[in-house]
Amino acid sequence: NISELTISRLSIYLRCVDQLLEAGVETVSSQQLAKRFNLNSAQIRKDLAYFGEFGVRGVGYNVRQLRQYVVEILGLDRERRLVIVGAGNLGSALCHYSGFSGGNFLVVGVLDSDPSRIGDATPAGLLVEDAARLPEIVAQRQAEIGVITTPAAAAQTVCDRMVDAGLRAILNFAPIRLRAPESVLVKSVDLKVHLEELSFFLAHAEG
Amino acid sequence: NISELTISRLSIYLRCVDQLLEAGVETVSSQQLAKRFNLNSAQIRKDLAYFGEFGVRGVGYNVRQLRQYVVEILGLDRERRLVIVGAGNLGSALCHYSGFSGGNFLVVGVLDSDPSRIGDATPAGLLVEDAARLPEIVAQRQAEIGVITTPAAAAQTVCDRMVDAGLRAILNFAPIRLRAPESVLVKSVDLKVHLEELSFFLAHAEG
Ligand SMILES: NC(=O)c1ccc[n+]([C@@H]2O[C@H](COP(=O)([O-])OP(=O)(O)OC[C@H]3O[C@@H](n4cnc5c(N)ncnc54)[C@H](O)[C@@H]3O)[C@@H](O)[C@H]2O)c1
Ligand SMILES: NC(=O)c1ccc[n+]([C@@H]2O[C@H](COP(=O)([O-])OP(=O)(O)OC[C@H]3O[C@@H](n4cnc5c(N)ncnc54)[C@H](O)[C@@H]3O)[C@@H](O)[C@H]2O)c1
Repeated sequence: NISELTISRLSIYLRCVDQLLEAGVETVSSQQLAKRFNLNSAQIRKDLAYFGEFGVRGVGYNVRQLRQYVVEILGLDRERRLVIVGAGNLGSALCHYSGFSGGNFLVVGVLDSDPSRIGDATPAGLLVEDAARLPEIVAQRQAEIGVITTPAAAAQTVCDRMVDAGLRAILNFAPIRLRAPESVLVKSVDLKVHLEELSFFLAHAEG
Repeated sequence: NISELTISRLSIYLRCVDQLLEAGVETVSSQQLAKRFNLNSAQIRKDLAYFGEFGVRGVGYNVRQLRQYVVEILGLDRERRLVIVGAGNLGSALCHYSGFSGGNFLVVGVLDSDPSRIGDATPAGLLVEDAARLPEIVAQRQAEIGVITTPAAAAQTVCDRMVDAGLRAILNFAPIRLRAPESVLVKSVDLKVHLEELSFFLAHAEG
C-alpha cells in the first residue's frame, strides 16, 4: 500500500537523474541529489531502500544504474498503451503530446461519441473512432490505460465501460470523483494544484 | 525555501478537508486524517506547525478552521488573475475549465500569435486576442499568472515577454526547460507523471 506521494517522488527522482545524465554526471550521493534538487536525502535513501538493496553505503549511486532501478520500479521498462475517450480540446492536446505518445507510452485509440467528430484526423495521425467500439479496440490493440477527457456528466459511464472492457488503470480529467472496483486504479488529475503552488509563491513573495 | 513537495502536500490536505466538510465531519485528528487518506500523521503535524501555531494537542483540528488556515497559507484567500498564451487545443481546454476559471482563479485573457485565431470566441466567452498586446493586457487587467500553452519552439520567447510584462509566476506546459530570473517562479507541468503512477500500479498489480 504505497502512498501516492511516494510514487510522485519516484517520478521526480527520475527527472533529476535525467538532468544529471544530460550534464554528464556519473555518480551522485543522496546528499548531493538532495542539495541540487531541493529534496530530502534521508527520504531518498528510505524510498530507494523500500524496493530492495540499492547503492553502496558511502560510495554514492551510479547514475545510469539508478535510472534503470527507478524505471523498473515505475514499470516504465515496457510499452504501455493508452486509449483516450473524449476527442475534444483536451483529448486532442493529449493525443499528440510527446509525453503521452513517446517513450514507453503509446496512444492506440482516440474515441468520441459525437458523430461529427468520428472520422476526424487527429494531429498525431490517428482517426477519431466511435466510443461504442471501446471494448473491441481495447482488446485488439491491447490497451492497458484509459484516459477520460469527456464532460463530467459522461465520465462515470465512460469509466464503467472502460472497466468492463478490461482496463485496470484510468486517468480521469473530468471534474468528478469516479467510483470503480478495488482492482482498478482511477487517478484523477486537477491542474488547479499547479496554480495553487504559484499562488503560494505569490502570497509569500509579497512578504 | 519551502520544497515543492511540501506545497503539493498542502494542496492534498485542502482536498481532503473539502471531502470531510462534504461528509459533515467537524473535527479531525492528524491520525484520523492520515488513516482516511493514506497520509503520514507526523508529516501533517510538521507541515501545519511550520506555518505557525495551529490546533490544540490531543483535541484534534476544527475542520472549518483547518481549511481556512490552509487556504491562507496557499494564498487562495484572494483573487488570482491569469493570462493564457497559446489558444490551441490545450489553451482552449484550460480557459473554460472550472479549475482555472472558478473559485479564486480567473482567466482574464487568452492570446495567440496566429492571425486566423485572433478574434475567435473561446468556449468561456473570452475572445482570443493578439499575443503582441500581452504587456497592455497584463497591466490593464492586473494579471499575476502567465500560462504557456504554445509549442516548445515559442515558449522561451513567450516566457521572456511575460517576465517583461511584470508576471512573477508562470505555468508552463511546453516540453522545454525555461530560463527566468530568480524573482520569477516558473513551474513546468508534465502530465506524463500521472501516467507513471498508473504504470507503477500496473507493474506491481501484475505481482
Ligand atoms: N482536470 C483538469 O485539470 C482539466 C483541465 C481542462 C479540462 N478538464 C476537463 O476535461 C474535460 C474535457 O474538456 P475539453 O475542453 O476537452 O471539452 P470539449 O467539450 O472540448 O471535449 C469533450 C469531448 O467529449 C466528447 N464526449 C461527450 N460525451 C462523451 C461520451 N459519452 N463518450 C465519448 N465522448 C464523449 C464530446 O463529443 C467532446 O468531443 C472536461 O470535463 C473538462 O472539465 C480538466
Ligand atoms: N505538459 C503537458 O503535460 C502537455 C500536455 C499536452 C500538450 N502539451 C504541450 O502544450 C503545447 C500546446 O499543445 P496544443 O495541443 O494545444 O498545441 P496547438 O498547436 O493546438 O496550440 C498551440 C497554439 O500556440 C500558438 N502559438 C504558437 N506560437 C505562439 C507565440 N509565439 N505566441 C502566442 N501563441 C503562439 C499557435 O498559434 C497555436 O494556436 C505544446 O507545446 C504541447 O507539447 C503539454
